Amino acid sequence: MDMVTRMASEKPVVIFSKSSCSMCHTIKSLLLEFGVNPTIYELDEISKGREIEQALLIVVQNPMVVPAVFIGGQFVGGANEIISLHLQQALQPMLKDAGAL
Amino acid sequence: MDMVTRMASEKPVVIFSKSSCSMCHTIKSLLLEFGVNPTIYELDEISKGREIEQALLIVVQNPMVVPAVFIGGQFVGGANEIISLHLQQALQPMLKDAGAL
Ligand SMILES: N[C@@H](CCC(=O)N[C@@H](CS)C(=O)NCC(=O)O)C(=O)O
Ligand SMILES: N[C@@H](CCC(=O)N[C@@H](CS)C(=O)NCC(=O)O)C(=O)O
Ligand code: FES
Repeated sequence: MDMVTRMASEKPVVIFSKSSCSMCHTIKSLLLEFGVNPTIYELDEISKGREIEQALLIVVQNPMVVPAVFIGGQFVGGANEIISLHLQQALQPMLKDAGAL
Repeated sequence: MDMVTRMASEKPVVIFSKSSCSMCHTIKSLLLEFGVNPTIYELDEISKGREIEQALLIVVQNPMVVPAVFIGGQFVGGANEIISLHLQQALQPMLKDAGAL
């Protein structure tokens, strides 16, 4: 099991982010507003940041890796996906199923 | 005259950006859609990038420096400001006055 998969399965909601990125800030805020307690990894601040970024490239399949949101250990997507799910009222059910709410 | 002020006064529309930043991408696209021909500096790609970023910190007065948009040599703001002006229908007149349209 790779590093990202392991970290993502440790908590119901895991967000890989960068502290310098306003799009990541928006998604973190959105999930916090739901009352979820997301586990946030700021890749530009933590010591293993570069290594995690490399592993994320494989999971996300795109050089634009942040934000990367995992719910219930599953990769859900980036900002676009999270916002779409939210607009479709599909995000809350997903969070409930994962035991995050 | 500092580096940023000099670069910003060379062209009607100057955008300081980072190629890795999707918010910058949105603002670049918005201005391109107006038919403006913006001069874009990707601070993460050009050799003087770090130096320009330092100078920008002073102009922008905020560590969140990109995107930084200058119209007619004047600092207009970041993504929020540009989008607000656009929604208020105030962006196009500003671009016309600067000779960008
Ligand atoms: N479509 C993606 C776009 C993500 C994106 O463009 N991420 C940028 C930051 S805004 C990124 O990861 N850039 C590469 C980097 O920062 O190393 C989403 O909706 O999340
Ligand atoms: N309120 C600003 C936010 C700008 C912002 O947060 N910029 C981020 C990138 S999204 C930044 O400059 N981070 C520092 C860096 O990349 O060095 C705007 O509307 O433009
Ligand atoms: S780095 Fe600017 S939006 Fe992500």
